[in-house]
Amino acid sequence: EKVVVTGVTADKDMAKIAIQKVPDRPGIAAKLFGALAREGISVHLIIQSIGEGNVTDVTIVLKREYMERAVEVLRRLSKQLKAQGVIFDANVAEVSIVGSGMVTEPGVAARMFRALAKRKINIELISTSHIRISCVIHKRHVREAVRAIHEDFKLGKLKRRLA
Amino acid sequence: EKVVVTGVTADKDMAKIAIQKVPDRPGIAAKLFGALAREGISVHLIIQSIGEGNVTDVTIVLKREYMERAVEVLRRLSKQLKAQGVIFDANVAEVSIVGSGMVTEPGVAARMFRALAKRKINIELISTSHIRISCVIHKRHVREAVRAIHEDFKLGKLKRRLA
Ligand SMILES: C[C@@H](O)[C@H](N)C(=O)O
Ligand SMILES: C[C@@H](O)[C@H](N)C(=O)O
Repeated sequence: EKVVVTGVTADKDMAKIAIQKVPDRPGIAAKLFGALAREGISVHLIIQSIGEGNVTDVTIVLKREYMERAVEVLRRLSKQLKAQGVIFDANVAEVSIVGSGMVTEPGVAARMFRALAKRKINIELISTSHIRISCVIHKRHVREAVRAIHEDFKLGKLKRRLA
Repeated sequence: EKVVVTGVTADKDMAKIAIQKVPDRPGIAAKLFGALAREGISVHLIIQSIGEGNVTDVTIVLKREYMERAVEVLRRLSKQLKAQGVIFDANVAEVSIVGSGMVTEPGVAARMFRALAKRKINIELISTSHIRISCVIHKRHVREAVRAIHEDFKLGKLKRRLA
């Protein structure tokens, strides 16, 4: 199936929050996100990577304006669950390439990561689906990141959107 | 914007692999995925959560048939990069809900996680985009997980696809 990258988007003014070392057992994710939902907090990305032992970290990326409320909710749960704690950063942006076909073909992902690497932009978080690869970077790099991907993927002027 | 979950899909016969404690600096993701790409290895999910200090883990989810080759590639790089090592598991399945609107509204995510929690299915990995929430679980739970989500989201018969 042909892989076609159709555009790059960026969300500035984002924040990342991680609740660290929560118990890695059924019901925990439901608890965390049930609590966020009850506060009306909207989330862009949910990222849970491989854990170690019987704990793991859960990271969310959301609009900067929701950060304090989300941190408050997660801290309360962190105590309840005897997790390690909550860390957060108010200075990130989310840059994504979207397309059809298997966008997560390593060749496509590698190309996006290389575009950022060439400009010395550190990739802080990665989350993907079949049609989208999202990288979270420091917000100071967002314009350069969008330009870089745009250039390296030779995307037409129409395809560049800064959200 | 109205959130509509339109279906649940499942990919059985998957594997997860993590390369642990790679340097968290520009160029590393490009290196890892460049190498996988050169081997022709196709990847379903790429997950990088919050790191600690100046290292982080990178997890991939891919078809079981590619696991050995991918582990080999990543082990070589792990030595080169002086990472902690590579861990893997050949027994996972990926279950996703797809839809329109902000599928990552905490309410929607919470509902999916609760569906799995009610059946005591542990969520091993989570990766999301605006239109898709993917959970990686042990493969023995896949049929039950699809049924659970189908029921709890009241999805019509048309909407359930086992890939
Ligand atoms: C950490 C969290 O995802 C947990 N494994 C759960 O299933 O809810
Ligand atoms: C770990 C990896 O994503 C690294 N931060 C990079 O930018 O390549």
